[in-house]
Amino acid sequence: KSMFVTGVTYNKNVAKLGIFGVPDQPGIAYLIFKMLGDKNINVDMIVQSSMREGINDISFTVAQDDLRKALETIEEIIKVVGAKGYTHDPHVAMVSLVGAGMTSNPGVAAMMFGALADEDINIDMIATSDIKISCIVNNSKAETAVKVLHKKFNLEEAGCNKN
Amino acid sequence: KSMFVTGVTYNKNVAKLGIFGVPDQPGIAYLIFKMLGDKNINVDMIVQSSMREGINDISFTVAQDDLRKALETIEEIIKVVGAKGYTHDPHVAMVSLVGAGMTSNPGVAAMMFGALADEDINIDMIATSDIKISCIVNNSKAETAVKVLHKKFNLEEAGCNKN
Ligand SMILES: C[C@@H](O)[C@H](N)C(=O)O
Ligand SMILES: C[C@@H](O)[C@H](N)C(=O)O
Repeated sequence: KSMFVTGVTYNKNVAKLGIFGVPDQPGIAYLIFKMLGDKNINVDMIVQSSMREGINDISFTVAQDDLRKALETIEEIIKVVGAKGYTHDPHVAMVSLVGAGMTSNPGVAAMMFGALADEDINIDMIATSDIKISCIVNNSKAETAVKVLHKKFNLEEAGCNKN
Repeated sequence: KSMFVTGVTYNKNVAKLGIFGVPDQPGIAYLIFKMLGDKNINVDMIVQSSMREGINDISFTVAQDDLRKALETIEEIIKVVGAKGYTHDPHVAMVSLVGAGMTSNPGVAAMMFGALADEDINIDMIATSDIKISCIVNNSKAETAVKVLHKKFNLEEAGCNKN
């Protein structure tokens, strides 16, 4: 399969939050994002991977300005849904590879993760859709990540949008 | 913000796999998806949320035909990267809400999760991008999920693509 990777985007105005040990039952994700929405907190990336022993973790990103408000809301969320705890990191960036059929080609994800690994960049979070693979990395590594992805996928620097 | 939700898509040819307790250091995600790619296993959704105590979980979905091959590869992956274990479920479906500015509007995610909660549908995995929110649910609930999302977002049934 040919790869149609068309560009790289990145956003440094990102803070990540993770809520651990929420009960894995219907309605929990609704409660969490309803409470964040009621405070008008814009959430960007949301990821939840598989459950273990009836509990799950949900992570998401917000704009750095919303971090304080989001942390106050999380304290309430934990009491309402009965979670085990939370973590946050205000110094992260989202770096995304964009193109058609991104995930259907098994080599694209490995190439992206490999390019970051070559620069010793740790991947904090991952979310994919059919046209995009997004990674959360340390804020200080964003520019390096963008540069090595351009090189790895032979893209013009000009194709990069900062958002 | 107005919502530009344009449609619902779903795919029942989905199996999910989760690798638990991988070391959270550069190069691990690369190794996992390189090993899957070398066996030519098409991976669809990939999600990894926040790390805890230096370890992380990575979940992904494959086509049901690839599940057996993927499970054999995971056994090898666990030995190579030193993971704690894995889980899989061959009876899942991916249901996605598609539209512009999906995640920037805090209400959209809550409305989607709420519509599924109203039908007692548990959300196994979540991944978002700016134009799509995807949920993994039990295979037997896919049609109900699609129906209630059309209703909740006032969409025409005709707008639904099965892929
Ligand atoms: C953990 C959370 O996503 C839960 N499974 C729900 O459906 O709301
Ligand atoms: C867990 C895994 O994603 C690791 N953080 C990596 O960068 O490869």
